[in-house]
Amino acid sequence: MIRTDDLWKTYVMGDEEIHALRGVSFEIARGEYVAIIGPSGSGKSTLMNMIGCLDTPSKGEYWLNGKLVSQMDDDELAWIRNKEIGFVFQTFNLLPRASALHNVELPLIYNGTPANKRIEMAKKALESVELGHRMSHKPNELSGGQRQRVAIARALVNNPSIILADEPTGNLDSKTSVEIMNLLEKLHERGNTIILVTHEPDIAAHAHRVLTILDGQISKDERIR
Amino acid sequence: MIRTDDLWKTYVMGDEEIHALRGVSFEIARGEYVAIIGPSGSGKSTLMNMIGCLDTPSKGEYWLNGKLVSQMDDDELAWIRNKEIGFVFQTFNLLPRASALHNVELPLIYNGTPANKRIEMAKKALESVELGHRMSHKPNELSGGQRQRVAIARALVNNPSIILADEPTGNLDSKTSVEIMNLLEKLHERGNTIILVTHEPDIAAHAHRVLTILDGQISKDERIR
Ligand SMILES: Nc1ncnc2c1ncn2[C@@H]1O[C@H](COP(=O)(O)OP(=O)(O)OP(=O)(O)O)[C@@H](O)[C@H]1O
Ligand SMILES: Nc1ncnc2c1ncn2[C@@H]1O[C@H](COP(=O)(O)OP(=O)(O)OP(=O)(O)O)[C@@H](O)[C@H]1O
Ligand SMILES: [Mg+2]
Ligand SMILES: [Mg+2]
Repeated sequence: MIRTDDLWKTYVMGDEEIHALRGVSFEIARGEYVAIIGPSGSGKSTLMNMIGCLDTPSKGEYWLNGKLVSQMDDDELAWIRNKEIGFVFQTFNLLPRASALHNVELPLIYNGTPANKRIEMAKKALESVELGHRMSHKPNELSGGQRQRVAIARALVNNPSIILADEPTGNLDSKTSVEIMNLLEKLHERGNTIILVTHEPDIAAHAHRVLTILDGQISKDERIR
Repeated sequence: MIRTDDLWKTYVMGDEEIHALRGVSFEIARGEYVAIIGPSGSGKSTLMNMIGCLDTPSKGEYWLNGKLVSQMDDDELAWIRNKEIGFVFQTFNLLPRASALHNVELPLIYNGTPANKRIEMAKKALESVELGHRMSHKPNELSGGQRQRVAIARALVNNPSIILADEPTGNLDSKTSVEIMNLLEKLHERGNTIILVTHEPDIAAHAHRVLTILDGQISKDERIR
């Protein structure tokens, strides 16, 4: 379902070139649960942005569900991003002036879900991350971990088939981390494809397969369950 | 050096009152190394903002170096915040349009350090967090862990006597986390007072004393070394 072939991403800074990805090739089948680990600056978030169709490679190809992403038209890309992929960003990317509820509603607004259904689904998603009591708070009225949970709720509200989570538990205490990992576990059992970036080996251990990235390249690809 | 007496912080949301801190009292002596742990939403960042003179309590008192903070004039507060306290925020709070170098220079600009000295000190601080090769990058041209390290470098550049760090290793891989904790260890040995908020017990274990916060109150205060 996800296949990359020799992906490169190069950032040009003045007269310096930074190769954030240097020829990344792998396949992830429908329903897999993959963790990506690697040092700070190794290219994880860059790779996630490629997979999530949020950024394009400098070189190489990316097939999603058998179609070459670089040749998809805007409507198709938008549809995939909205309907198929739920993204938890490393930096949350919440609308600062909107409530938690409204932030979680956003993907449903984009795909035209009627208002009453939207609000009900958004409330449910917030309850699943234990934020039913903080729905009207704006991001700056929430703790770090609460903001992260709003981002997780937003990623899940559309029941996407592919969940991309970049450091979903980075700001969470151990109890909440366990709850989020259990939530991802349930979603995986239901058939979702899960790709998660983490620095923490205990979090990576929940996945079934671990890709290790080092200086923009996959250095290891290991089945752990 | 730091003494709080019955600190309360209440946020009013419409007709709801949220008591983020509910009577927090403790003393931290000069040169101590304290970790604050507690669940998401328990009040850690709120408490750090009080200690760092960035926010005022709704009730209760805070003495810093024997002076009642609520009765300090603006100049004195600004001096303390600039010269005495280095703050690593949970959300980094970097200037988005300025380079890493410029971000780290900021505290030195505020206290009138001459340009050549500033640049030299800022470079040194960035090298101490292994970002000598990313100095001209802006925050959105840096990885999550790199941004966190810029925030750490900025907090340390002025050699403050008190270091307040809210989740300093949240976005860092294990190797970089170890490096940052070693850096904090060195600073502690040199006589600095360190107060760090963390969710991770292994990080808290580096401290000499652990305060546990639960629902806005200190539930435990334990010397561990
Ligand atoms: N500006 C605000 N307005 C309203 N409520 C707030 C505001 N800031 C924080 N809160 C609430 O106060 C409580 C404590 O927040 P705080 O940020 O101190 O928690 P924390 O312990 O740092 O959590 P985390 O581990 O998730 O970072 C939370 O329930 C939060 O929703
Ligand atoms: N927009 C950009 N312009 C220039 N360089 C960039 C840009 N974005 C990322 N980089 C660089 O590319 C490299 C990879 O960044 P990336 O964010 O993918 O790392 P990461 O593995 O997610 O790191 P972390 O674990 O710290 O989040 C880093 O060295 C970073 O400095
Ligand atoms: Mg990243
Ligand atoms: Mg916090």
